Amino acid sequence: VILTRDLKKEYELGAETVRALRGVDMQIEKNEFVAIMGPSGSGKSTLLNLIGCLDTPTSGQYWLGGEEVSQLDDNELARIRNRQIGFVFQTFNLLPRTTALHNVELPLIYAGLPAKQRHEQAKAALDAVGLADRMTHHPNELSGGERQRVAMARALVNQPSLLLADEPTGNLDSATSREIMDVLVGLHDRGETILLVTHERDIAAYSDRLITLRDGVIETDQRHTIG
Amino acid sequence: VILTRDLKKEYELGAETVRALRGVDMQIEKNEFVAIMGPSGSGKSTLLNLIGCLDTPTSGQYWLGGEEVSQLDDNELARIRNRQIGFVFQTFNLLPRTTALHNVELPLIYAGLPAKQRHEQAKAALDAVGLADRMTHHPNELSGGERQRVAMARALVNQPSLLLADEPTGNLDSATSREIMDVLVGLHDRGETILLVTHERDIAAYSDRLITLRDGVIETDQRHTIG
Ligand SMILES: Nc1ncnc2c1ncn2[C@@H]1O[C@H](COP(=O)(O)OP(=O)(O)OP(=O)(O)O)[C@@H](O)[C@H]1O
Ligand SMILES: Nc1ncnc2c1ncn2[C@@H]1O[C@H](COP(=O)(O)OP(=O)(O)OP(=O)(O)O)[C@@H](O)[C@H]1O
Ligand SMILES: [Mg+2]
Ligand SMILES: [Mg+2]
Repeated sequence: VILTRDLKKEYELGAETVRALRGVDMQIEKNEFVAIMGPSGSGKSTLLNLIGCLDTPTSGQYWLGGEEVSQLDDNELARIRNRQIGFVFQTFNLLPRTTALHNVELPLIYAGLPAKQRHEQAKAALDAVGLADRMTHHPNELSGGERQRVAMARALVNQPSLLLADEPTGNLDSATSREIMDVLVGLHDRGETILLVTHERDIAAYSDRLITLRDGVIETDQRHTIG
Repeated sequence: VILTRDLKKEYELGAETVRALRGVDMQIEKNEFVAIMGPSGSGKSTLLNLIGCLDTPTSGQYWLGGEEVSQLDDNELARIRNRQIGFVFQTFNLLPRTTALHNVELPLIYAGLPAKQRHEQAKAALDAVGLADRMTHHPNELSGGERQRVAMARALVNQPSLLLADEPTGNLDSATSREIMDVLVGLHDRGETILLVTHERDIAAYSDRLITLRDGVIETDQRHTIG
């Protein structure tokens, strides 16, 4: 479902060129559960943003569900992002001036769902991440781990077929992390394809394949031999 | 150096009262290295913000260096925050429109240092966290872990006697986390008092005492028996 060939991303900053991705070849099948690890600054978020159609590569090709993404127009990209892809950002990116519930409703508003159904689906998503009693809070009235879970609920509320999660448990204690990973395992059992960037081996262990990045290239790519 | 008695913090949200801290008694001596752990939402950031004079308690008392903090006026509080306390925020709180270097210089500008000395001290702080080659980047041109390290550099640049760090390694791979913790161990060896909130046992293991919170109260408070 995901295929990249020699994917590169470079940033020009004045006289400096930062080569965040230096040629990534990656192939992910439907219903895989892939963990991505690597040092700080190795290009993980950059790669995830390209996969999630949030950014465009400097060069190289990317096919999503068989379609070459650089050939799609903005409307098609927006529709794919809204319907097929759920994204949990490393910095959450919640709207600060509205409630957790409304933040989670946003993808459903975009998808055109009627209000009653939106409400119920958003409430269910918040309940699944343990935040049933925090729905009316604004982001600045939530703890770091609570904000991170709102970001997860928002990514899942539209029941996307592809979930991209950038360090979704960085602000969670181990018990809450396990709850969130159980949600992801449940989704994976029901057919979801999941790419998860993490710094923690315990979290990576939930996946069935581990890709490591270093300096903008893939260093290792292994299926786990232990169930 | 830190003494709290029955510290409470409550938030009023419409009809709801959130009791974030429900009576915390804590005593921290000079040069201690204390880790604080606990479930998401248990009150760790709330407690750290009170200790760092960034917020005021609903009730209870807090003495810092022998002075009752609620008796201090705003100027004295601001001076304490700038000179004595370094704070690493869970959400970094960097100024988005300026460089990493300038972000780290801010406490030194406030302290009235001349430009040349400010520059050198800020560069040294960024170098200590491995970001010598990222000084001219703005926060949105940095990875999650790089932003987290800029926040650490800014907290240390004024050489405060008390460092409060709210999950300073949540976005770092293990090798980079070890580098950052080595910086903290070095500071501790030179007399620094450190309170560090973390969700990771490996990081808490660097401290010599562990306090755990649950539902706004201290659940356990133990010195580590293993060196
Ligand atoms: N807009 C930008 N301009 C310049 N450089 C950038 C920009 N965005 C990211 N970078 C650089 O590209 C590199 C890769 O960034 P990326 O965010 O992908 O790293 P990462 O692997 O996600 O790191 P972390 O684990 O710290 O989150 C970093 O060194 C960063 O400084
Ligand atoms: N301004 C606020 N208004 C209402 N409730 C708040 C506010 N700020 C925090 N809270 C609530 O207080 C509780 C404690 O928050 P705090 O940020 O201290 O938790 P924490 O232990 O740091 O959690 P985490 O590990 O997730 O960062 C949370 O349940 C949160 O929802
Ligand atoms: Mg990242
Ligand atoms: Mg917190």
